[in-house]
Amino acid sequence: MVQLEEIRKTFPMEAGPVYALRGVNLHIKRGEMVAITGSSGSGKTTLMNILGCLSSPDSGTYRLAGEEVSNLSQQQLATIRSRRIGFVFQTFNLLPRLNALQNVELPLLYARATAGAIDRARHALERVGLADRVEHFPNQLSGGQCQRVAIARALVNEPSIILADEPTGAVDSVTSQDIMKLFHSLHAEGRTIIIVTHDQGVAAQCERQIVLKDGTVTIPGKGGNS
Amino acid sequence: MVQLEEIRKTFPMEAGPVYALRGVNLHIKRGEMVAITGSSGSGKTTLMNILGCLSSPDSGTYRLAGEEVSNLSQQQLATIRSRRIGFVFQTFNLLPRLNALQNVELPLLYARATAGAIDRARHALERVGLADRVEHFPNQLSGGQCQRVAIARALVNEPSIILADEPTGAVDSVTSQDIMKLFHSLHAEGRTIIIVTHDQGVAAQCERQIVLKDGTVTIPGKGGNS
Ligand SMILES: Nc1ncnc2c1ncn2[C@@H]1O[C@H](COP(=O)(O)OP(=O)(O)OP(=O)(O)O)[C@@H](O)[C@H]1O
Ligand SMILES: Nc1ncnc2c1ncn2[C@@H]1O[C@H](COP(=O)(O)OP(=O)(O)OP(=O)(O)O)[C@@H](O)[C@H]1O
Ligand SMILES: [Mg+2]
Ligand SMILES: [Mg+2]
Repeated sequence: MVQLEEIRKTFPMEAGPVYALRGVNLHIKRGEMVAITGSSGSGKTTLMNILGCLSSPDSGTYRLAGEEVSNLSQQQLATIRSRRIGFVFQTFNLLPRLNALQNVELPLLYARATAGAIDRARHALERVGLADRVEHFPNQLSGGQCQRVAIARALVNEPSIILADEPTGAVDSVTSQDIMKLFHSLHAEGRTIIIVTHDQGVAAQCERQIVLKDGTVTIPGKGGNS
Repeated sequence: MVQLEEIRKTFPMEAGPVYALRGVNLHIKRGEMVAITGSSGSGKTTLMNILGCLSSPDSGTYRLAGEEVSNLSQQQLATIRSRRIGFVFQTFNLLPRLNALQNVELPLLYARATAGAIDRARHALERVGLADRVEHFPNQLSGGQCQRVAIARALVNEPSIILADEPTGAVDSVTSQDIMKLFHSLHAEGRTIIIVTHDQGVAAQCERQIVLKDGTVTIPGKGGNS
């Protein structure tokens, strides 16, 4: 499903280049639930942005569901992002002028799936325990509530691949467990789930763990760097 | 040092009022290191904003170092905030058009402590492990690096009270331990430290734990609600 070979990403800076990804090799099968861990600054978000087709590597290949992603047009990439991938951003990226319901509805409108969009958005918010916060704007929500709106938004399109960058970082352990139950049930439906996490308890609930260190994979599991 | 009595805070919403704080009683002595825990949405950030003189309660009293805060002028409050309180925000609140060094330097400039400000800012960034990221802008930093810049900025003024709203939420356990070592050494210098956290490991390192539930204190420790 997701195959990366020798992926490199460098950020040129005046003080000198930052080698964020230094040859990442990764193979994640359809329907797997995988954790990506590693210390702060090790390259996890940079990797997720490439997996989510939000940024391009400088070199290396990325095959998504058998297709070489760098051969796809901007239009095709946008279609993949809106219909096949659900992305929970580390910084949530909610639109401040839309309330929770409108934020969650947005991917459905982008995918032209407008029929019943409001009901689907409302249902997604119920699944993350926010039925009574649907009309709040992001600045009227707690940190953990914003995180849950971001999760609801990532799931509302019923994507086949879910990329979650630290989905439990802002919540208490009980809420974290509710979120993991939700991910487990999505996994049971056959979706591929990739979770970046600093929480060992969350990582332990995944089928395997991929560890990033200084921009490369250090514990391969099946199919990482060796 | 910090004494709250019957603090209430309500957010009026079209769908009905949200009673965020429903009579909080709290007494934290000078030099204590205290954890505030509670589930997502329980009122922790709302409480921290009142403690940090960033928002006012609707009713109840707040005595800070013996003075009733509601009797102070805006000017006096601003002076207290800039010189006595260091605040690590849950959402970091870094200025996007300033780099890490400039962001950390800002409280010194506000407090008119401009002599040696750049060196002090650089030193604060070294203490959180970011010596090699001083010229990066927030959008060129990882989530955990932004968190550490926010911590460095809160400490650069050497405040007597440190309010940290989830200071380790975005980092791995090793970095989290480095941050806690830093807080312990600040505590050893006699500073008062109040940490909101979802991490039981962090809460256990504090002298006592105050639990918020639905806007009131449930485990008093010494001096909470009873
Ligand atoms: N746009 C950018 N320009 C320059 N450097 C960048 C940029 N984005 C990220 N970096 C650097 O690349 C490295 C990897 O960043 P990344 O955000 O992938 O880390 P991470 O593993 O997600 O960390 P965290 O756990 O703190 O979120 C970091 O050292 C960061 O400073
Ligand atoms: N400006 C606001 N307008 C309306 N409701 C608000 C506002 N700010 C907070 N709330 C509500 O008040 C309650 C408490 O919010 P608060 O941010 O204090 O929670 P918290 O304990 O910090 O949660 P978390 O652990 O998720 O950060 C939440 O239910 C939230 O939706
Ligand atoms: Mg990250
Ligand atoms: Mg909060």
